[in-house]
Amino acid sequence: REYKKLEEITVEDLMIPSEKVAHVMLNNPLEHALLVLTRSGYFAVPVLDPENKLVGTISKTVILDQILGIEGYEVEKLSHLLVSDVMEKDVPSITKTASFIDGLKSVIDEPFVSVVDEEGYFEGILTRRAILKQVKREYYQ
Amino acid sequence: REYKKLEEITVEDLMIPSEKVAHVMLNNPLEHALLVLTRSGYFAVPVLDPENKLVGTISKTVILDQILGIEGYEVEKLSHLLVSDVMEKDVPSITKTASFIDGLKSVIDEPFVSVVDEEGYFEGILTRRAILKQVKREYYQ
Ligand SMILES: Nc1ncnc2c1ncn2[C@@H]1O[C@@H]2COP(=O)(O)O[C@H]3[C@@H](O)[C@H](n4cnc5c(N)ncnc54)O[C@@H]3COP(=O)(O)O[C@H]2[C@H]1O
Ligand SMILES: Nc1ncnc2c1ncn2[C@@H]1O[C@@H]2COP(=O)(O)O[C@H]3[C@@H](O)[C@H](n4cnc5c(N)ncnc54)O[C@@H]3COP(=O)(O)O[C@H]2[C@H]1O
Repeated sequence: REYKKLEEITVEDLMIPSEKVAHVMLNNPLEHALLVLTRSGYFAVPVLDPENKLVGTISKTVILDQILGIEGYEVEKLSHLLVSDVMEKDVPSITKTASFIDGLKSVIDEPFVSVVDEEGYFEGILTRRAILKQVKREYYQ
Repeated sequence: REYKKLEEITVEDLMIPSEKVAHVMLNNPLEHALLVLTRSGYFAVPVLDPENKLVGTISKTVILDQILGIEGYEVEKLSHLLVSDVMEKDVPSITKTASFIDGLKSVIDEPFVSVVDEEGYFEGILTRRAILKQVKREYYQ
């Protein structure tokens, strides 16, 4: 795509759009979340509600903790828990009109941040990789 | 610390030194690796040999796969496996004299890269967070 100056770049230029983001739903059984995480290969993914609003994230760590915590380590018990029971609820988000530097700040402490519109509808994610690749492009300009 | 121009910054300025890096040894039982990973909170850590040379990395994903793959999901069986049985062996590394831009490139596809000396002795890790914080500093100069 055409070269834009760093000051012109917005989160929209760098984000992965929702249709390409692996995610799970609030009310999925934890077992399903495990499937999505293992198949997609990602360590953590966004959690959406039935209206496609962002409600949290879920990671392999949380699932591992559940398995280890369960009496007799019966993984089948995962099917009794829902994503909403164990997901991380207090997750940062950003809008697609945000600037590059705001995007960069948002991924300093998180591997990715979800992109939402004014009403909280999920639009995609901004990853550290996308920010780093943009910095590399800048460096060689 | 004193401000250095980006061209002067080396991996050494940004790395986490080995004494602050959670890691496991080649011959530890997988059960021990799980303990280190859960206690440290990290998703993946370096694996060292008895001489403190870097030999690979191990992640929660690999351990999760083992648990799920095991008959009857008996987590105790983790104690029969060694880190060396399941670790990622082909891992990139970098030296502490490498430049900022080489450091940045090394973490485009990996959350962290291990820092080693000419003989492969482990000296620390370079994380995406350290690179991103440096870029933020630069941006405000
Ligand atoms: N299937 C794959 N193909 C190629 N490279 C892969 C990969 N899986 C992981 N990686 C590499 O490993 C990094 C860490 O992935 P992780 O799953 O821990 O952490 C990921 C994951 O939690 C999430 N993520 C990335 N892409 C996603 C997607 N399409 N759907 C859902 N979540 C995604 O954002 C985090 C940061 O992603 P980022 O790209 O910066 O960083 C990724 C990427 O560089
Ligand atoms: N205990 C903690 N305290 C504060 N923030 C935490 C944290 N654990 C995780 N984070 C945050 O989450 C990011 C991803 O951590 P993760 O464990 O997947 O991936 C980590 C981990 O695999 C490894 N790592 C970082 N510090 C480490 C250390 N002291 N020892 C061993 N491995 C480390 O490097 C990866 C990238 O680290 P990075 O700092 O760029 O990015 C970290 C950091 O921003």
